Amino acid sequence: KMVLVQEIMQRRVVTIKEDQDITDAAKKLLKGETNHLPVLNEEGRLTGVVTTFDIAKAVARPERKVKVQDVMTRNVITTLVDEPIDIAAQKMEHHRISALPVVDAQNQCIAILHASDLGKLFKPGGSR
Amino acid sequence: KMVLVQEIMQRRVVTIKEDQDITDAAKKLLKGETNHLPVLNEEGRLTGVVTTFDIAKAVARPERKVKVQDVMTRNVITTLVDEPIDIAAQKMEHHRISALPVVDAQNQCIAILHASDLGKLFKPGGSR
Ligand SMILES: C[S@@+](CC[C@H](N)C(=O)[O-])C[C@H]1O[C@@H](n2cnc3c(N)ncnc32)[C@H](O)[C@@H]1O
Ligand SMILES: C[S@@+](CC[C@H](N)C(=O)[O-])C[C@H]1O[C@@H](n2cnc3c(N)ncnc32)[C@H](O)[C@@H]1O
Repeated sequence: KMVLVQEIMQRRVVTIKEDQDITDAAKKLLKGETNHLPVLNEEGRLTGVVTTFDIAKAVARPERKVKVQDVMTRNVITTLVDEPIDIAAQKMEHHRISALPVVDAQNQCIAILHASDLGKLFKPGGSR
Repeated sequence: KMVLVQEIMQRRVVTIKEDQDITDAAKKLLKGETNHLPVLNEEGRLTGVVTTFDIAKAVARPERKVKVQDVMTRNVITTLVDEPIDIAAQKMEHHRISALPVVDAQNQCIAILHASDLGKLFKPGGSR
């Protein structure tokens, strides 16, 4: 029986709005002990993702961008609660990314799957 | 037959010296399209790891630290080429980290294993 995303995803998701500052994003990433923040628009729909990689990009480039919407990735690769975990894992490896926001039918972000959560598959009785 | 770390690790590792600047680290992370840089001392031994998470930490905190050695993590969780992949995967999940430097008997960094590389395990004929 194939394990589904919902069995190892994390339902506690820290998100951010696209018009917030990059320093707000950095603080949320630290507090959430995570590298990934799904970005929501005014209606709460997923419009992008901003990661510690994007914060590092803002640090490395001299024209200090200030808003999340200036550095976020808009074309988000996502997953669904009932997607088999092997498909989700291959998506992350193929795109060289380490997390997928989990969305519902209305494109609202309801959870997040980190590549490091894949370790749960290997625990005795792990993902159940 | 259990898959070993050496079958899915990445032998191309970008590293940095502990006395370099944080902006050098940010530039190397971007160029290497990675979130993790093993940190080496003068003799080329692994002395820490600096990630995009640590760069974000430097951005979020007002006392702008400047050197890699000021923000890096010194107690590095590592793996070996012949460690079974399930052990390595569980280490990453347990410590909530998404990469492990692969070291040899002299504690030199010879490769890196990313949590997102675990996707190779699920490809038809993937890890071979
Ligand atoms: C291509 S990855 C490279 C760094 C590293 N390999 C990693 O796993 O994050 C970094 C970029 O991917 C983007 N990214 C991360 N997760 C994403 C996702 N689920 N969908 C689209 N882009 C994503 C980030 O916004 C960032 O600009
Ligand atoms: C605890 S993680 C939290 C963020 C996110 N969960 C992740 O996977 O990176 C961030 C911290 O872990 C540290 N770190 C990353 N890889 C590490 C490793 N292999 N050994 C020790 N510390 C590591 C980084 O230096 C950073 O300060």
